[in-house]
Amino acid sequence: EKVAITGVTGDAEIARIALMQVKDIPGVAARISKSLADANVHIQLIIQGIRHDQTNDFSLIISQEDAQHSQDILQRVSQEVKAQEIQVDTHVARVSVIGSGVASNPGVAARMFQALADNEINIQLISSSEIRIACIIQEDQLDSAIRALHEAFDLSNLERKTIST
Amino acid sequence: EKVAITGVTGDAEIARIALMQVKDIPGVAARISKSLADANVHIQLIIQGIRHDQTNDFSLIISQEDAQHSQDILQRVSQEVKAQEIQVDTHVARVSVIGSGVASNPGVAARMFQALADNEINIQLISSSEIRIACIIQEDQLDSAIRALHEAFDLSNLERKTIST
Ligand SMILES: C[C@@H](O)[C@H](N)C(=O)O
Ligand SMILES: C[C@@H](O)[C@H](N)C(=O)O
Repeated sequence: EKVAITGVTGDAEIARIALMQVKDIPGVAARISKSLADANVHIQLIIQGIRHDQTNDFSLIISQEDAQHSQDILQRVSQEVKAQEIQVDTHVARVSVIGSGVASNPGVAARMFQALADNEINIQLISSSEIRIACIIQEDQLDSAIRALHEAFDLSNLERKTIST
Repeated sequence: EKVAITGVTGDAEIARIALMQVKDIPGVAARISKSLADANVHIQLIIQGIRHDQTNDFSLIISQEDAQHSQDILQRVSQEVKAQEIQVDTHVARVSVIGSGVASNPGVAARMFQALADNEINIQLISSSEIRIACIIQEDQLDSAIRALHEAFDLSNLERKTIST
């Protein structure tokens, strides 16, 4: 069964910063993102999952070179938003499957996740839209992830550059 | 300051299903998404945040009409992936800001979140990409969210339909 996937992309030049257990009240997401916007830090991905008790985790994907600067900024905000902890990991990579088939074919996500699972690659974060599924994985697994997805989606021309999606 | 935002879209015909505290090991995401793909359920968004002690929460946005059927399917899978709980909420809506300016201008996310905060709208889930930021909010706040974003981004032509992004 052929799905309309146009490419697999990977990027290891990223860092993941997470403010753990911030207050889950209006204004917190604005305060965090404004602090980085004011410093002109480009946020590549924002992922916030479901709340637990009255708190939530707020994860950001930024470039590796912005990691230290962003951590300093967020340290100052963390008090205000009552973050229990700030976790920074620069040893992560993003791997994405892109194409119009993501939306129209429910099997694309399962195929992507299965290809990663078959290669013992644990998925740390997931952010998906109608045309793209992005997974954050360990940086040292990026090459095998791209190879596995290349095979799973039968792609002949592989792209290893980042593209805006 | 003008940002290149092409529209604000909203959709109240959705449901949020979350498998709480699944095992954070390879294969779990594949098992969950495959169970829905096999039943031809279209997953609109997948959001998975950061792990806590070897477990993770796996949130799905689907159409409201798929909610009951999906819940039944996931009940059967939850044992296998050791989900502590399945949370279903059909009283949610998705509001998105879309445009090339999302990527190039770090202030877009802060402006979106601030507009929601100013209207006392709590953001339950966030999934963003380079061209789109989607927030899951309470269904009964969708109209005020769209109005607030319309004002914040100075959009004259408002789109209330869902588009593939
Ligand atoms: C956690 C954060 O997203 C909060 N719920 C807000 O609306 O800002
Ligand atoms: C939780 C789930 O995403 C798991 N980490 C996996 O890789 O499948």
